Amino acid sequence: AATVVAIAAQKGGVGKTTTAVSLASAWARFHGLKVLLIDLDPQANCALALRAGLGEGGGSLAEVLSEGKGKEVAEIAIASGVPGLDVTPDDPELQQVEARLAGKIGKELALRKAIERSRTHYDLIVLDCPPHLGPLSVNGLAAADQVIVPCTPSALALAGVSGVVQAIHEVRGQLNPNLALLGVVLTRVDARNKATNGAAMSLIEEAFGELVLPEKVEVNNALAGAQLAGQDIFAHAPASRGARQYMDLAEALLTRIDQG
Amino acid sequence: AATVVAIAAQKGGVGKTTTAVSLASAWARFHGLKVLLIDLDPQANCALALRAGLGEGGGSLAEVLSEGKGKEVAEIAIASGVPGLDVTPDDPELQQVEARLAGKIGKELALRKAIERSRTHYDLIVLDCPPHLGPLSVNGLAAADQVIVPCTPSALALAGVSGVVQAIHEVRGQLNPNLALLGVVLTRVDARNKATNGAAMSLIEEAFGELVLPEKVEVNNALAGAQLAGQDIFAHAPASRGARQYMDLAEALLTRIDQG
Ligand SMILES: Nc1ncnc2c1ncn2[C@@H]1O[C@H](COP(=O)(O)OP(=O)(O)OP(=O)(O)O)[C@@H](O)[C@H]1O
Ligand SMILES: Nc1ncnc2c1ncn2[C@@H]1O[C@H](COP(=O)(O)OP(=O)(O)OP(=O)(O)O)[C@@H](O)[C@H]1O
Ligand SMILES: [Mg+2]
Ligand SMILES: [Mg+2]
Repeated sequence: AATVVAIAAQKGGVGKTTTAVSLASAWARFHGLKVLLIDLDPQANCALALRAGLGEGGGSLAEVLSEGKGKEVAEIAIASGVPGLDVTPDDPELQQVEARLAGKIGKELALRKAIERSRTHYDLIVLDCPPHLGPLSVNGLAAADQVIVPCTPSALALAGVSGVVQAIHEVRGQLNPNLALLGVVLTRVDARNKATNGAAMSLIEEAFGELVLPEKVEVNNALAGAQLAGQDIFAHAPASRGARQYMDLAEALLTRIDQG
Repeated sequence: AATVVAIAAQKGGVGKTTTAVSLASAWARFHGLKVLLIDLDPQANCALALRAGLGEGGGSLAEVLSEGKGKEVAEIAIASGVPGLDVTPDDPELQQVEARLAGKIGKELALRKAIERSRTHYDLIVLDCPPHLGPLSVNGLAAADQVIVPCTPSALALAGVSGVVQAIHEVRGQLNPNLALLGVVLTRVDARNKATNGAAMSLIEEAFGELVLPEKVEVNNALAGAQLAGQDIFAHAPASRGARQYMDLAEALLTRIDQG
């Protein structure tokens, strides 16, 4: 059955989507794994980032989550254009799901139920979470086995990490005893600006110690360019530093997941 | 009575907070205006960004918004350390307010009611919105006179702008006929990477034409450094390009607000 990996961070713009799409693509492309990428953010940035190769059809993630009729996410996902990688399509109804789930009993387990059978079809399920700890992110944490927390070298992003760590703690205690924090990944690290960067990075390492993974992702325009082109980084710019660093991160994480 | 300016964008990390704090500070410091900065994001990044000079005391924004007891935001705000600028303090309870407001009738007008008398104490009220169009952002739009939409030169940020424009349209039609879109501000523009930047910026200008304000804000490390130091950019690095560009933007916006 698939390992479920949530990419979660309270802060906006720290590279959750870039990390989710790049890791999912690397695992599919370079490790021959069958991967499902579930976009829990109503803004549907995963589908946008992969739009050049997106398949046809698919169904409504909102319907799967809110109707509890035993429908599976696997049934509504579409081909991403990356061999071995499926992704959930854009669904404008997902915006309403947060409000609807807010009032329901057992609301936090909607996603977990909706991937029960999907897990048999994939080796990995990657969850891209929205930038706030609402019902959709909590569903992600309740359905996950592992959590990766992207964090940029900045005061505001650092402050957001404790919120997610706290949420993981609560979800583990109340809903999902297996939930593990795989680590904090430093993203958008500006190699050129060691001064400000360095100060923030030291604070993050002081605060989170060995939770901070050694593999970092530096600022590399190819990563933004790939999304503009609607392709994963490995199709768009395979020799770029962004591609190499996400490839290295993907490999290191697989090792940790298998050992964990 | 104060003009209420909302800084709103669906996308995370496009500089809503940096823009809200910098504009509020510039208006207070350089135009002798009395400004109130209301942080509608439970992550309380405004207070964090100004923490070195933050005053004591203050009250709960969550309580003001959810209890409807006629309490005003002005009553719970504190000194920011920037002369003439007050800010709402961190309030962990704000996280619950989104869920609580989700079910209530008239929930979208909680903030508007809570600043009715506050408006007489200030020249400008600036609203920093969270990165999703939930009850708190909608409250911001329903209470505002003008909206500024920060946008970075990227495919994902561009896609988010239409969501906010649509929300402004709906709020204007149903709740707040005076609401005006002041403009889209290009932020975190990387002067060094004209290629990828340029492509995204052309798309944004094509999509939004004269809505895109001529005053841009380029990537400047001093802006992130100021937040790490807990000071506004004008105290932290008054000669920096980030300070100059936010000063210019603040001046240009005042002219547009007065004419509009
Ligand atoms: N290492 C990097 N180098 C250059 N650009 C990057 C890098 N990582 C992310 N970006 C760009 O930064 C922006 C924000 O990244 P992304 O959308 O992945 O963050 P996010 O955390 O998912 O944001 P949100 O909170 O809105 O969901 C995007 O335009 C993306 O292309
Ligand atoms: N022009 C700039 N130059 C350099 N860094 C910047 C600039 N604008 C913003 N930043 C940095 O980028 C990060 C994101 O900015 P900010 O927090 O203001 O965005 P936001 O839209 O409020 O994010 P969120 O969606 O999480 O509320 C911060 O660390 C900030 O310091
Ligand atoms: Mg995202
Ligand atoms: Mg913010």
